[in-house]
Amino acid sequence: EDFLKANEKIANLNRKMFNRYNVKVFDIMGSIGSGKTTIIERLVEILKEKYRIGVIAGDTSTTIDAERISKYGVPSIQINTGKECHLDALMVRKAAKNLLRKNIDIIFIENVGNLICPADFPLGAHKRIVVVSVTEGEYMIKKKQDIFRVADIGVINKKDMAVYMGIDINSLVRDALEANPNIKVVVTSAKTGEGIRELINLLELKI
Amino acid sequence: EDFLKANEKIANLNRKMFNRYNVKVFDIMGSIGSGKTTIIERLVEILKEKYRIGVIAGDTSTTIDAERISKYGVPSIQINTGKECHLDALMVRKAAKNLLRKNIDIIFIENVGNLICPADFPLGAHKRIVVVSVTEGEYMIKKKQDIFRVADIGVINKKDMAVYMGIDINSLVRDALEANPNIKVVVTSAKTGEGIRELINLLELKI
Ligand SMILES: Nc1nc2c(ncn2[C@@H]2O[C@H](COP(=O)(O)OP(=O)(O)OP(=O)(O)O)[C@@H](O)[C@H]2O)c(=O)[nH]1
Ligand SMILES: Nc1nc2c(ncn2[C@@H]2O[C@H](COP(=O)(O)OP(=O)(O)OP(=O)(O)O)[C@@H](O)[C@H]2O)c(=O)[nH]1
Ligand SMILES: [Mg+2]
Ligand SMILES: [Mg+2]
Repeated sequence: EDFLKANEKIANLNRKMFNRYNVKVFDIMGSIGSGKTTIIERLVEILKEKYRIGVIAGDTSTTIDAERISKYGVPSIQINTGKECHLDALMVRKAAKNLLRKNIDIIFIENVGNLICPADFPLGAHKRIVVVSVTEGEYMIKKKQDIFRVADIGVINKKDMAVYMGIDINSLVRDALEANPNIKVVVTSAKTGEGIRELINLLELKI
Repeated sequence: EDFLKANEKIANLNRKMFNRYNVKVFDIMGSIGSGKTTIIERLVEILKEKYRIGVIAGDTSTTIDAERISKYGVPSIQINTGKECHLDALMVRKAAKNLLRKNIDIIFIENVGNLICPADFPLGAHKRIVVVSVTEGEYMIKKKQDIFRVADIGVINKKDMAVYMGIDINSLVRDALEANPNIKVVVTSAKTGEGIRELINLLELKI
């Protein structure tokens, strides 16, 4: 598709720009309400001592997520995508240019809550992360292999709820590795903080 | 958009076809893992004594949902949409023609798990239902008003998990009515069966 190719070109330009500025950029994708924003809040809390962090929050509407994250004292830009079910490289390029003037080391991009659309729209990030939560059940990874194939890291969040949902977490981990044998999987509770330091290691950041 | 107009035309043809066959058709939309299939399982259990039911299950990949529902003894057709994040009227037209030969009274259509894309693609159903679950948090309805605006019924599922998640259900009900003052809201637990009979009333079906 022409618009996929066009997006890929801009994503590659974005990556070059991020490298020129020596900024590490992470594309955090995942289902609606899986815990992307809460995970970013935990990452910012732990990492802001050591890194200058900027955040780009993408959603169809509202500024809820950028407002939540900015309470942790980092510049946060909200992008509203309207009817589009994913961020694209051009939207991110414009927002990133804004952040890059602030002498930033890391950019966390929160993608639109959707387990389908973002897969085919790389943003130029150094790593792509996909977040699902145990409360979505046992089938979502089997059903949505495409997004796991393009992700470097898979996060299975809301570990603290697995017992109430009767969910076998090991089975979810297996599903992720079956979709993508190269994916690195981490199980987290953004609520308790469990697994967040392991996630930071997978992002190749230091505490 | 031309493809939106084209879909609307086929949706209207579908509605006429359903009316000719005297079949009531329900488009069940909602976020991934919100409980659409489990709700359909509960509806089939209760209603199959009184109604001949057929089911169309839409998903990007796998036959998991159609297989689950067919265990309840009703004809179930799986549609795989590939990269498309929503069913469309043409896909449904073909599957429905298959079911209509079986002297059916009701068709439940399970749409692809997605809180964005299905909004703009009516299928010709008599009622559109959107399902979210309390485990997605407190913001998803505020963020996704478009899909609530096109829905006749809003279901807030996994009521049994609200206490563990610390979610105020009344606040979610208010959000749905704020997005669409005409929507009928029902709170359910597809796990315990709570609220399912109330949903059946809203579907204007008899037990
Ligand atoms: N129990 C539990 N709840 C969590 C956890 N992580 C997030 N939540 C809750 O889940 C809900 C959704 O979390 P968010 O961080 O807003 O999810 P999100 O992926 O950013 O959602 P969208 O941006 O709307 O797609 C909120 O009520 C959070 O408090 C967790 O590990 N355990
Ligand atoms: N605790 C609880 N779990 C539920 C409830 N309804 C569904 N579930 C569970 O939630 C998970 C997802 O349910 P499904 O019915 O598969 O959800 P779905 O909306 O059909 O999912 P997709 O078709 O993949 O989008 C499963 O583990 C269900 O057992 C409920 O009311 N309470
Ligand atoms: Mg968020
Ligand atoms: Mg389902």
